[in-house]
Amino acid sequence: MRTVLIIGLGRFGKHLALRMAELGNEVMVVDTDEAKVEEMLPFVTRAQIGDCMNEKILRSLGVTNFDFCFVAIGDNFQASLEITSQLKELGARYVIAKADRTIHEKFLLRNGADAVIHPERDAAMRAARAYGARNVFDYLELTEDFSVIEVAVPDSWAGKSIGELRVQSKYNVNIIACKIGGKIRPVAGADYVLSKEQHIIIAGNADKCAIIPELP
Amino acid sequence: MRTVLIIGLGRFGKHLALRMAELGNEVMVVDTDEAKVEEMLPFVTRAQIGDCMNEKILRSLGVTNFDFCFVAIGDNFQASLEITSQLKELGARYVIAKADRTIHEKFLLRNGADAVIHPERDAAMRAARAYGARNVFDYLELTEDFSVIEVAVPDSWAGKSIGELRVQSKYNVNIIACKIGGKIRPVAGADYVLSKEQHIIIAGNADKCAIIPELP
Ligand SMILES: Nc1ncnc2c1ncn2[C@@H]1O[C@H](COP(=O)(O)OP(=O)(O)OP(=O)(O)O)[C@@H](O)[C@H]1O
Ligand SMILES: Nc1ncnc2c1ncn2[C@@H]1O[C@H](COP(=O)(O)OP(=O)(O)OP(=O)(O)O)[C@@H](O)[C@H]1O
Repeated sequence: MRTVLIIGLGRFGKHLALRMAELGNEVMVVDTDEAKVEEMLPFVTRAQIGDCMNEKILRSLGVTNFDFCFVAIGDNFQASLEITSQLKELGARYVIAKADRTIHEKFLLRNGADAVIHPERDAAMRAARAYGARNVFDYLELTEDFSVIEVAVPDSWAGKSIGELRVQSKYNVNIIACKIGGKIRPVAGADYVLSKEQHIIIAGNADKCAIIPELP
Repeated sequence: MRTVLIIGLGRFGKHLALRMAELGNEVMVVDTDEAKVEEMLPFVTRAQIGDCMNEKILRSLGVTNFDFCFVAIGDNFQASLEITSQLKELGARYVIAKADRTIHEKFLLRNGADAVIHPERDAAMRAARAYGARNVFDYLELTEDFSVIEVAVPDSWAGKSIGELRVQSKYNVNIIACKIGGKIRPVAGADYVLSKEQHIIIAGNADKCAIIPELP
């Protein structure tokens, strides 16, 4: 269980607060909008009306007590930047700010944000991967050199088992699941036999993963 | 390589178009805003100025030729709903619409959208998982019963190898990577020895994964 502070109850901030609370974390929310704050009262640990551009108010929140502080203000670039920077100066342990534009992201990272979330661009990147390339549906790029992707089973692999193909030792990727008829099932055995009717979900270095769709 | 139609060059639509094009797909974009369309000309296959609420214009795009059609209009609920529904009536193979609110999503799915993307809520869900629970950083829930999560190494596992612990056969999860000092490295060998300084990234059924953080 963690303690989190969420400043700003726009769509991102509100969904974040509700989900965090649902997962059993201690959630405090702050917003200038009274109606938005009142709406959250039944669901979160603490909900306060306040303008976080006001340093006194920000100080009174006791920001050092939170595991994470989120600045979920998108539209008002100045507010989001000032509040992020102020939180860090007051000793916040870890500040995550929401950005709407790439330039916004750069400023935030240079001025107190430990991490930045950019919902539209992140969603666009995922969609481009998932719907874009033939045979490859990227679920996740954990880092630039580690991915989890879904690929069609190469023809030469059909009818063979994972152990027989020596997938791990030969290609340096892990087959972690298969997808049949849209349903994903974990795969955890070397004697699992692959077939053309399924897709496999592989994990490993992005370049190593990229080899698989190219196999005969 | 796929052919995609993207209607609406807001932040999501624009990032999607650029990334899709970067990945080598054929991209056509349409927007009412001349400046936005012109900005995309160097990067995409075709860029057209047009109001997609106008059925003639929509028809002229030849929507059946595209693998995927994206309706990337968030603010104007009516426009996004009408265009989505119209695309389906004109025979579009697969329509993906962007939603800003949950009620919006429901209407879209009932009126022609094969899939809906909800950037703020999706980002909030991921952030809640990643930053919310102790010892567990959920990267991904591929389905309700398959997850990829990051956990601390249980004390009783420290100093032992993955093969020695018989992780796969005993717990039915795959250790696919480890995270040391913030960097993620793929793990693809049974003789890999675990230590307390790292986190491990495990994949498998969500209930099976949940057992791991509880181990002594
Ligand atoms: N100085 C401030 N102190 C506290 N709350 C603030 C402050 N400035 C803005 N807010 C609140 O932040 C919330 C989110 O802001 P806004 O709607 O501008 O961002 P947004 O990026 O459009 O949100 P989203 O995209 O998540 O819906 C609003 O509810 C607003 O009242
Ligand atoms: N009928 C229409 N035909 C073509 N383009 C349209 C139409 N209506 C709106 N658009 C375009 O769609 C784009 C996105 O719309 P809007 O900015 O309202 O959505 P948004 O959800 O706020 O975008 P984002 O969150 O992705 O930045 C705008 O560039 C707008 O010009």
